[in-house]
Amino acid sequence: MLNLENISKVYRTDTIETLALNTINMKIEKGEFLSIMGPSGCGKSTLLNIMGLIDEPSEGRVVVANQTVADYNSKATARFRNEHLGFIFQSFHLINDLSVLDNVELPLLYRKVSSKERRRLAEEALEQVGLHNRMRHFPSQLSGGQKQRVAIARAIVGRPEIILADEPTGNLDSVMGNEIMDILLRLNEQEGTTIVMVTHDERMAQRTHRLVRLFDGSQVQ
Amino acid sequence: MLNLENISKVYRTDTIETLALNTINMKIEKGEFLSIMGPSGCGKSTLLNIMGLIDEPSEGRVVVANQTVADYNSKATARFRNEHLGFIFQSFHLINDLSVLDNVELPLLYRKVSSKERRRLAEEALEQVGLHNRMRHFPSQLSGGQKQRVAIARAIVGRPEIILADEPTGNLDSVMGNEIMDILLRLNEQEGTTIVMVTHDERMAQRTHRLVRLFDGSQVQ
Ligand SMILES: Nc1ncnc2c1ncn2[C@@H]1O[C@H](COP(=O)(O)OP(=O)(O)OP(=O)(O)O)[C@@H](O)[C@H]1O
Ligand SMILES: Nc1ncnc2c1ncn2[C@@H]1O[C@H](COP(=O)(O)OP(=O)(O)OP(=O)(O)O)[C@@H](O)[C@H]1O
Ligand SMILES: [Mg+2]
Ligand SMILES: [Mg+2]
Repeated sequence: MLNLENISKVYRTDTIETLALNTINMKIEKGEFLSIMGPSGCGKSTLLNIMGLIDEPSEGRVVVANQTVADYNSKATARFRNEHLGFIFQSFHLINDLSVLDNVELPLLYRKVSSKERRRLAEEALEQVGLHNRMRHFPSQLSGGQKQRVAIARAIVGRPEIILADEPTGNLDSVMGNEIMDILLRLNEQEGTTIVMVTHDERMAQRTHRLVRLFDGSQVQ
Repeated sequence: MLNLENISKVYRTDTIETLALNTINMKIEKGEFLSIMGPSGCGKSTLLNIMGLIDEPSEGRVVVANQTVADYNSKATARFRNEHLGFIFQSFHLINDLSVLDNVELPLLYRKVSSKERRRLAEEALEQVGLHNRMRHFPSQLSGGQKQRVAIARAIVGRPEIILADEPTGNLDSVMGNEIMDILLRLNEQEGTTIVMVTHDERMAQRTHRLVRLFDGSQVQ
């Protein structure tokens, strides 16, 4: 479903060149639930951003649904992202000027969904993460873990085929973290959602199909 | 050293009133290392902000070094904060326009410290958190956990008497998380730094003197 072939990523600042990813080769099967672990700064978010077609590799190619991604800035790539991918960002990226409810409805604006139906689906996703009672709040009025849960609701509301989750439980207590894992596992088992999850939490990783470890931009063991 | 007497905090939005803290009474002794745990949204950050004189309670009083805090906006309170408190925020709050090094030097601008000495102390703090090689980076060029570590370096650089740490290891792998705990424990044991740490990680909490649990704004057991 998702093929990374010889992926490398270099970041350059005025003074330093960082090889964030070094010749990564990975296949992700449809319906798989994969974890990615590794030390802080080792390339996990960079890898997820490339899988999510948000960022372009310096070398190598990304093949999604048998098509090599040619132009990361094209409308076609943007449309593919909107229609097939759900992303939970490490720093949430909620829109501060929009209410919690409007934030969660966002992915559905790209669909042919009535505003009534959009509203219903968004409220349902907020119910799942325990935040229906905060739907009129604005992000600045939420706790850290509540922001994270809104980001999760936004990623699942459109039932995307692929969910890319960058440390989705980092700001949550273990009870809530396990509830989020239950939601993701349910999507994976019942709807066949392919999930790639970056986590620092060994216990969460153990609940998934496969674990990939990164170190200094390379896949290890 | 730090007394919270009958502290309550209410947040009001257009539609909802939240009792974030409900009659909290706590004493924090000089040199203590205290952990605070509890579910997402239960009031931990609010409690830490009130301890740090960043936020004002709706009811009750905060007594620091035997003085009741009267005016949270006064120069005197601001000066006290700068001179005695180090804060690690849950969302880091790094200055995006400043380099990593300049971010870490910030707390020292309030001291009578030469720019040469400021630079030396900042580089040393960055060494401790393993980020000396990123000192010319800007926050947008850092990974999530690297941002967290810069925030930690900034909080410890001035050797403040009290450190308030809001989930300082949430974005870090367990190895790095334990290294950060080692730094905090060393400050506590060798320099007598008083530390109040919010964490979701039971293992980190077990390494501290005392654990306080919050639930729905109240202290439990
Ligand atoms: N500015 C605000 N306006 C309205 N409600 C707020 C505001 N700030 C916080 N709250 C509410 O107060 C409660 C406590 O928030 P707080 O940030 O202290 O929780 P927390 O325990 O730190 O949570 P987390 O573990 O998720 O970081 C939350 O339910 C939150 O929605
Ligand atoms: N825009 C950028 N410019 C320069 N360097 C960057 C940039 N973005 C990331 N890096 C560097 O690339 C490396 C990998 O970053 P990445 O965010 O992928 O790490 P990570 O594994 O997600 O870390 P964490 O667990 O801390 O979130 C880091 O060392 C970081 O400093
Ligand atoms: Mg990351
Ligand atoms: Mg918090």
